[in-house]
Parts: sequence; structure tokens; C-alpha cells
Amino acid sequence: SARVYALVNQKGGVGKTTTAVNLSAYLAQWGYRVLLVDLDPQANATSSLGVEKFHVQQGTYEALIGAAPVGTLLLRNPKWNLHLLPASPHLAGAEVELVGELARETKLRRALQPVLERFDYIFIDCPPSLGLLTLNGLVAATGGVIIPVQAEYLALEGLSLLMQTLRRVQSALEPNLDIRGVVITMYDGRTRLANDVVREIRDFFGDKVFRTLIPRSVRLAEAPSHGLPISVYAPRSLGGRAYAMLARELLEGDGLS
Amino acid sequence: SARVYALVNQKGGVGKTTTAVNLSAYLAQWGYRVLLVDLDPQANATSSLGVEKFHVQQGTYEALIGAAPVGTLLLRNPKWNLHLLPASPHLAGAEVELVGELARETKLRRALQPVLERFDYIFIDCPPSLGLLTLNGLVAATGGVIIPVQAEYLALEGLSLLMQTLRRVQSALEPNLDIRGVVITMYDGRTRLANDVVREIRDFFGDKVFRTLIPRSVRLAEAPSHGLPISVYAPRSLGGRAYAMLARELLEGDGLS
Ligand SMILES: Nc1ncnc2c1ncn2[C@@H]1O[C@H](COP(=O)(O)OP(=O)(O)OP(=O)(O)O)[C@@H](O)[C@H]1O
Ligand SMILES: Nc1ncnc2c1ncn2[C@@H]1O[C@H](COP(=O)(O)OP(=O)(O)OP(=O)(O)O)[C@@H](O)[C@H]1O
Ligand SMILES: [Mg+2]
Ligand SMILES: [Mg+2]
Repeated sequence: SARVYALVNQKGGVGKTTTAVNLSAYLAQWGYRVLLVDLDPQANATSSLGVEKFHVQQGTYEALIGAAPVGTLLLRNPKWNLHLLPASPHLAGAEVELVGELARETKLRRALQPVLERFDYIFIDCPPSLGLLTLNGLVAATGGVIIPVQAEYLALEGLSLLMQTLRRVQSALEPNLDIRGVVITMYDGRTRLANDVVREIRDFFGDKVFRTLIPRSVRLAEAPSHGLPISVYAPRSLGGRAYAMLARELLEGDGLS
Repeated sequence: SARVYALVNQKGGVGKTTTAVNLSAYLAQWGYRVLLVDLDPQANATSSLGVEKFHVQQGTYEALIGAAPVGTLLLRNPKWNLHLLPASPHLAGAEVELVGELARETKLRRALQPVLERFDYIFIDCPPSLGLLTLNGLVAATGGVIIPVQAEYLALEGLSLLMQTLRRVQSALEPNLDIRGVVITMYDGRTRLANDVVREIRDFFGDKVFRTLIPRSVRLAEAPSHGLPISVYAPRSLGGRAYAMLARELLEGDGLS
């Protein structure tokens, strides 16, 4: 059954979407059955794969409110063998709408239940907040969380808040919730700041930190404007090679490859 | 009475905090009476000014729930002549707690009412979401919103969602809500991507876009780790000079200077 990982960090702009999209794309291209869930109302994962969010009729929002079974909501790109549960602007209303619902934090986990056997990996791209959407992502992430951390000072500051939330979810909702790994992103080895921050992240998380460092690489920022993952847009770029390495490291740690 | 501006963009990591902190610091150092309100549970504006968020006993959260008058919650840095309404980790709970309250969107505006005469400028740093905290920031921003936009593709994608929200707030809560200006941040003129995005932002917003472009400059990312605004940490750096220019442009447009 699928390993379900959520990309989480309430600090904005740290590379959650970029990591979710590119890990998904490499694993799908290597033949694994992969589903990417876009749980962010900004729908950046959806548009990074060339899907126009305003044309999305049904997606994650409908899955959360139980309007249709998830299997009927999936888009599939045959070229890259990748499935997507797209986000639509409706999702922006879900945070407030879900507040009064019963078992509001487990809606996504229950919605994904029927498709777990169809996939090897499910990646959930979360919004930059610790509200009900991200809580749904955490509870659904039976494989654990992948935490992208930008190699910058302000991104460090947010880690303690994130750890607090993970502990709260572990004690109240999902005791098995664990950190699958921490990914250092937008690393620029020429700056002292980046090297100081990397040392602090390694002190804080120890061997949970993936060995692969993702460098700052403009190709990674360009790829979404073409609606392509880096594995298609510029696989031989620094960013492309780094995400291929990260995907391999993830497989190794999961006992696959 | 104070001009109240909210720094808003639900896209994460676009420079909301960096712009709020550095505009506040320059205007305060030039003798204007300035209050910076940290409305983000990450408390990045608070820590960027050297205040330890876990030591904050009372701040924005207490102001929102009406536990104490805002005037008694302010911190002041005498060296920079800057006042701060700090964030504490409690603020993370406010989004859900406020949902059931009466007039939940106008709590911040009402809390700031008694101190409007004491300041020339009030800047509100919002979190990267369009939930109740940001709605409170929008309703309180009688001067309008300042929208930082990173010169990258994914940041463009989010603008239509932001405009939708602004229109909803205008029709339901605050008819005078306006865009004071759009700031292009982390601009790297060497990349085609940045220049393409700048052209699109100018097409989308016209003369609402500030002339001053904020370049990508590592000094800006370093300053928060020293608890200093750029006006103190590295005023002659590219980033320092750009924010001084932006502060001057804001004053000019406001009929001051
Ligand atoms: N390694 C990298 N090098 C250069 N640019 C990058 C890199 N990773 C991400 N980016 C760019 O930085 C910006 C932020 O990345 P991304 O949108 O993936 O972060 P996020 O954490 O998903 O943001 P949000 O908090 O808004 O969801 C995007 O414009 C993206 O294209
Ligand atoms: N012009 C710039 N050049 C280089 N780095 C910058 C610049 N502006 C901001 N940064 C850095 O980029 C990161 C994101 O900026 P910042 O935290 O201000 O964005 P934000 O929109 O407030 O993020 P969030 O959505 O999490 O609140 C921070 O690490 C900051 O130090
Ligand atoms: Mg994202
Ligand atoms: Mg911020």
C-alpha cells in the first residue's frame, strides 16, 4: 500500500511545492505509481504541472467534503505516468467550512483510503499555514512528513512552531506521525549565512536531514512557468540533478530502488 | 491620524515581513512615529527586530481578544524610535478561536482605534494565508494594502486569488479597501524569468506598482539573524538603499517628505 508523505512547513516560500512536484515527477518517470495531492488553495502544484486551476471543476475540495470518490477526481498525465488530485479556488473556503464538521481533521485520510492500493507513493503539498487543511495533510500522512527548510535565518525561526504542532497532532490525532526527513532547499554555498543555517538545521534534526542539498537554481523557478517538472524541463541542470538525487535517497531509505 | 497599511500576499516567502520591517525602520529613523504590528503566528517581524517570541507575554493575540488595551502591549526600541506590537505563539490559536466570535473580522481595527492619533504610520505584517488573521489585517488597513510580489512565476499565479479576496472584503466589510502599491521583491535582473514577470506585474497592476525594485541581496536575509533592520545592519548595501528609496517613494505618494 502507498507510502503517504506530506510536504509541510508553515513558513512560506521554502520549496514545499517545488519538492512535492519534482519528487513526484522523478519517481513517476522511473515507473513508480505516484499521486500528487494539491492541498493548497494557491494551487501551485496544479499549475506547476500545466493544469489551469480555473478550469478545474472538481478536485481536492470535492474529495474533502465527500462530494465524489477520489478515484473519479484524479487527472493523469500519460507522458509522465503521474496522477494529480488538483486544487481549485474553492479550496480557499474549505478552512472555514470544515471547522464545524465532525472528524474534520481526518477527512483527507478517509478520502484517500480507497486509492491507497493503486499507488506506491502519495505526496501531499500543504499550504503555508497550520490550519485545518494542513492538519488534514498531517493526519493523512501515514508515512510521515517531509519538511523543506530554506537555508535562511527566518526559516529556522519557524521550526519550533512546526515541531509544537507535530507533537500536538501526535498526541491528539495520529500517534504514528513521524518526520520522514528534512530537505535543505535554495542552498547557496557561497554565503556564510547558508552554511551557518545548514549547521543549525543538522544540529536540530540530526540524521533526519537528507544528505542531498537542493541548490538555488533559476531553472527550478522557471520550470513551473512552462508547466513542466524539472525532470522534463531541465534534468541536467543543477536543480534537476539534485532532485533526482533526492528521489534516489528517498527510495533507498524506503528500502526500494 | 495614522496611515494604516497591511502587507498582504497569501503566497509564502515573497518579502512581506522584510518589507514591513524595513519600511517601518527607515520611516522611524527619519523621525516619523511608526508602529509595526506582527499579525503572523510565525512572529518573523518580532524576531527580525531582535525580540525573542517565546519571551513575549502579551501582544497581538491579547489585542485581538480584547484582553488589554493596545497601548499597554507595545514594545518600543528607543534607538530606532520604532514601536512594535509583538506576536507570541498564542496567535497560532487565534484563527480557530475567532471563528465563532461576533464581528470577528473587525477586532484588530477596533483594537488599534485608540492609538491611531499616536502614530503617523502603522504597518501590519500578515501571515501567508487568507484566513481570519489576514482578514483582520485587511479590515484594519484604512490606508490600503501593500502587496510584495516576488519576481518569480509562482508568485504571479497567486495574484488572482488575492484580488478575488480583496474584492470580497470590499463588498462585504470595507468598501474603501484599496491597493496602496505593489512592491517587486527579490528581483535578479540577470534572469529572463525576472524580467518577464516584472512585465506581467506591470501589465496587471499598471501605475500601482512602485517604481523602486527591491533586488535580491543576501544582506537582507542576514539582517534578521542579527535582530536588526537593514537600515541599521547594512544601510549602504543594495538591499538597504532599495528600501530607503521605497520608503521615500511611499512618503512622496502620501504627500509627505
Ligand atoms: N532550489 C530553488 N532554486 C531557485 N528557486 C527555487 C528553488 N526552489 C523553489 N524555488 C522558487 O522559489 C519560490 C518558492 O518556492 P515554492 O513555491 O516551491 O515554495 P512553497 O514553500 O511551496 O511556497 P508556499 O509557502 O507559498 O506554498 C518559487 O517561485 C519557486 O519556483
Ligand atoms: N530582497 C531580498 N533579497 C534576498 N533575500 C530576501 C529578500 N527579501 C526577503 N528575503 C529573504 O527571503 C525569505 C522570505 O522573505 P520574508 O520572510 O520577508 O517573506 P514573507 O512573505 O514574509 O514570508 P511568509 O510568507 O513566510 O510570511 C527570508 O528568509 C528573507 O530574509
Ligand atoms: Mg507551495
Ligand atoms: Mg512573513
